[in-house]
Order: sequence, then structure tokens, then C-alpha cells
Amino acid sequence: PLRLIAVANQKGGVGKTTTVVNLATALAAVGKRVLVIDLDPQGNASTSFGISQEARATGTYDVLLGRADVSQATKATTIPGLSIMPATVDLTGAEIELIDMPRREFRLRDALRGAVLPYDYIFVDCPPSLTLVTLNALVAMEWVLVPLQCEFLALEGLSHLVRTLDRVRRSLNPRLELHGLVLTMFDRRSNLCEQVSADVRSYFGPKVYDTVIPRNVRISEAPSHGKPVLLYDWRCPGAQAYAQLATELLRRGAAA
Amino acid sequence: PLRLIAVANQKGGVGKTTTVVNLATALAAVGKRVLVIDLDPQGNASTSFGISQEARATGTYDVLLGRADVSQATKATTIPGLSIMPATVDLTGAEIELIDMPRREFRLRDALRGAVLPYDYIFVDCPPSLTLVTLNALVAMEWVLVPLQCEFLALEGLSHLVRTLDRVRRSLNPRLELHGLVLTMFDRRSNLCEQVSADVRSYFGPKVYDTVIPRNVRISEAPSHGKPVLLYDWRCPGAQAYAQLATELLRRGAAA
Ligand SMILES: Nc1ncnc2c1ncn2[C@@H]1O[C@H](COP(=O)(O)OP(=O)(O)OP(=O)(O)O)[C@@H](O)[C@H]1O
Ligand SMILES: Nc1ncnc2c1ncn2[C@@H]1O[C@H](COP(=O)(O)OP(=O)(O)OP(=O)(O)O)[C@@H](O)[C@H]1O
Ligand SMILES: [Mg+2]
Ligand SMILES: [Mg+2]
Repeated sequence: PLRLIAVANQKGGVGKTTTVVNLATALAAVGKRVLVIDLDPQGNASTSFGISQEARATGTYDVLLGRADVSQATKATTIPGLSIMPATVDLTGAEIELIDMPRREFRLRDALRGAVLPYDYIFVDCPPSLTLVTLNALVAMEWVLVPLQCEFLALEGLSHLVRTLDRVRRSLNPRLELHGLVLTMFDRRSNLCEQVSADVRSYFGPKVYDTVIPRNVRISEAPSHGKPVLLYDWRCPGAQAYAQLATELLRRGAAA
Repeated sequence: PLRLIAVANQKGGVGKTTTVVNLATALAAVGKRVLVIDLDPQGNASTSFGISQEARATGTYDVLLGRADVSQATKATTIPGLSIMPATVDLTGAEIELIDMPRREFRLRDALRGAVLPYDYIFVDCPPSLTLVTLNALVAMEWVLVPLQCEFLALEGLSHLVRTLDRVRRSLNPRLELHGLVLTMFDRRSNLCEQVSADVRSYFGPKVYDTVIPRNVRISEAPSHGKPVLLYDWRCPGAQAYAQLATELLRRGAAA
């Protein structure tokens, strides 16, 4: 079955883009057909796959406003089996432009429903907010994957995020499910990380993935080469952790 | 003169809140009267000063929607000379609620214009976006301070931020000025940090502060104690760097 996964967290800089880019790459590497939808006006996912500004002329913004369909807005990447719907800064304006549109929360979902989707997985990289553009992802997807940095301020927003997911499930998308939380930028030497990890596991139980992504400078170097860390340096701890995370996602998906 | 400073960057997790909280504390410690306006629905600045959820009943959301004036929404903190206008998750809804309001970009500015402001400095902690709520800060303030993490993805959004500031200066607030960039979470051992720092200094020249904030785990521990790092552990490298940054801000302000 086609898996629809939104990677979301309104806390900024917790590893949303890095998780989408590397999970998608790892799944494509084992033969899955994957689409990444870049919903962040920063366009970091598009950059991480080396998509030039010219190649972003048609993208997610156009699909949300109904000016292009999914196939027109989707481009191949250099990675076999992996396509992307790129983002541009125009998406910043989408928050305002969508307000008066009919079915403003359903724009992405309606566009996907009307399209041929030759994919096994679709990932949406969300911006660091819970406003209308992110809402479109939560309505169009079925699973939500939440990257969580093990820091106090990052923990604080979790209850607001969970409440928002509950609200969306009740009123807009009954199939929406918090699929799991992934601990990112984890530093085993830090007491804070161990403490936050223990708190999160005691509260969310098996929803917290076993795979933990370590802090690893090679991860932050990869985007400047326009490549996912799995291709930039597959032996490094960060890349290995994302490969393991993909295996765990496949195992959990099979069990669902 | 009263200094009005927005701390903004649409890239998430770059140290906006940490910079506001610690700069404000350092300035209050040398006798300046400071107001922090928390404009982020996450309310991280309010948490960093130990403001309970009950004490946030009236805050920035109410001021933007015209339901309270500045003095009603402002609270003292445990730090002498430092007040805060707290934030709650309601601010997420403000993006939509402000759209149809008259002077929607000027709501914060008009509220401040009509108030008695017994302060030397006002800092606004912005959310990780460039939408209407952040626009309110850019219209109400005069200086913009941009915390910048020395990573490739963080560098990418800078040109969009600078273009947005130019647009706001031309159409909404002629006094708006990019006051400076502060390099945060700097790791001297990392080539990437050194490279990004060199790029930024060659492009922005003297607008880049001399003071660089090092990555320091004590900074991320402080919010769980409801205290700025300057009070949690004033001897640590992170606290010392923020004290130095405050000194540099005072020197640059005096020269302006
Ligand atoms: N495990 C890691 N180790 C080291 N650096 C990392 C790791 N994961 C991500 N990074 C770096 O940290 C920064 C933030 O990560 P990323 O941009 O993926 O977060 P995000 O949640 O998508 O941010 P935003 O909220 O702005 O969209 C990036 O510069 C990235 O390269
Ligand atoms: N110099 C530093 N060294 C170590 N950790 C830091 C440093 N500065 C900030 N942090 C931690 O990094 C995380 C991100 O910082 P902060 O929340 O201030 O960024 P932000 O830009 O305000 O994020 P957002 O975009 O979500 O508002 C926090 O957990 C904070 O405690
Ligand atoms: Mg991102
Ligand atoms: Mg913040």
C-alpha cells in the first residue's frame, strides 16, 4: 500500500528536513519508489537533493494554488526511484493566499487524490509551524513522524503538537495517526539527552523509534554538496543511523 | 533613546530565543530597563524566564488582537528591570485572525505607540517564519538582529530574509535596519563553521558581530531550570559570550 508520511514539528531546527531527505534516500536505495514533497518556503529539502532554482519553477506552491497538477510539479532527482515536488519562497505567501480559497485545508489532499501516484512512499517535509500550510500536510497524509531534539525547549512544544494532531483527526482527517517519534542530534555524553529520552519513552512508549540519530557533523556538511549524507559519506554514524531507521520504518510498516 | 530590536530568522533552531533571553538578562544586569515581547506560539522565551502557564493568561496574542493594552499584557520577571509580554499557543491562530483586520501589519506597532514604555530596550523573539506575525515585529521595531547558525542550510535562507527586510523598509517601515548578525552554536573544531563564518564576514562585513557564541551544553540545560544561562551558570563559556555580546551591542548602539 502507498504510505503517506508527514514529517512535522513546529520546533525549529530539530532535523525534519534531514530525516525526510535521508529516509527517502534509504528507501529508494532498497528499491522503493519515493516522492518527497517540500512544503517549507526555505526549500531545504530541494537543496539537499541538489535541485537548482531554475528547476523549481513549478512546485508545491503551484499545486496548493491549483495552478499545476502533481505530475507537472514533480521532478526526478539524481537518485533512481526518488522524485521531488520542490519548494520556493513563494510558499511564504501561501499562508495568506489560501485563506479565502475553498477547501483551504484540503488543497494538497485533493491534488494528490486526483493524480496518478506511482510511489510506495510519500514524505512531506513541513515548515516549523502549525499554520495552514502544515495543516494541508496533516490532512493529506496518514502518518506523522515527529523528529525530536532531546532538549528541554524542544520537549515543551510536544503537547501542543499532539493536541493539534488530535484536533485534525477529529475534524479533518480521521485516518491521521502519530506514527512515531525519532530522537535526533543525540549526544550520549549529555545528561540532558539521556533524561529527555527517558521522559519521552516513558510517556510515548513504543511510539518512540528504537533507532536514535546521533549528532554527527558529516550530516550538516552533506547539504553543501547537494547530496543526502547517505551518498556523501555512507559509512559515517549519521548515515548508518538513517539506514537503520529506514529498516525500522519498513518493519513497523509491515506490521501495521 | 529607546532601542527597538527584533531577533528574527525564518530558519528554525538557530538560537533566536536563547539570544533574546540572554541579551535581555545581561542588559538588565547592568541597569538597563528591558522588555521582552514573546511572539512565538511555542512560548520558549516565556518558559526560559520561568513564566507559568497561568501567568500567561494575558499576553502578546491579546495585544495583537486589540483585547488588551501593553501594560495589561506585561509582567515582571524574577530579574530586576526585566519585564515580559508572554506568549501562548493562541498565537498560532493569530496568523489567520489578523488577515481581515485593519492595519494588520501595524497591530504591534500601534499598540506600542499608544503605550507608556518605561524601557531602554525592547526585544521581540520571533517565530521561525516570515508571515504576518513576524511582519508585525519588523514593522514595530527599528533594528533586526539575526542569529545565524554556521551551517549550510542556515546560510541558504539569508538572502530571502534580507530581501524581506528590504521590502518591509520600502513599503511599511522606513526606519527598519539590519543591525547585525550573530554567529551562534559555533564549534571551532568544525571546518564548516569556519568556512561559513568566513563567507558571512566577507559578504556582510562589519555587520557581523565580533562576539561569537560557542556551542555549550549549559545553554541548553538552563531553560529546564526556568533561568537564563547567565543566572544558571554565569561562568560557563556560553554565558560569558552573551555577556560580551551585550557589551558589544551597547558599544555599537552608542556609536549609532
Ligand atoms: N544528527 C545531526 N547531527 C548534526 N547536525 C545535524 C543533524 N541533523 C540535522 N543536522 C543539522 O542541523 C541543522 C538543522 O537540521 P534540519 O534543517 O534538518 O532541521 P529542520 O527541523 O528541518 O529545521 P527547520 O525547522 O528550519 O525546517 C541543519 O543544518 C542540519 O544539517
Ligand atoms: N550556543 C548554544 N549551545 C548549545 N545549545 C544551544 C545554543 N544556543 C541555543 N541552544 C539550544 O539549541 C536549541 C535551539 O535554540 P533556540 O530555541 O534558542 O533557537 P530558536 O531559533 O529560537 O528556535 P525556533 O526557531 O524553534 O524558535 C535550544 O534547545 C537551545 O537551548
Ligand atoms: Mg526543515
Ligand atoms: Mg525560538
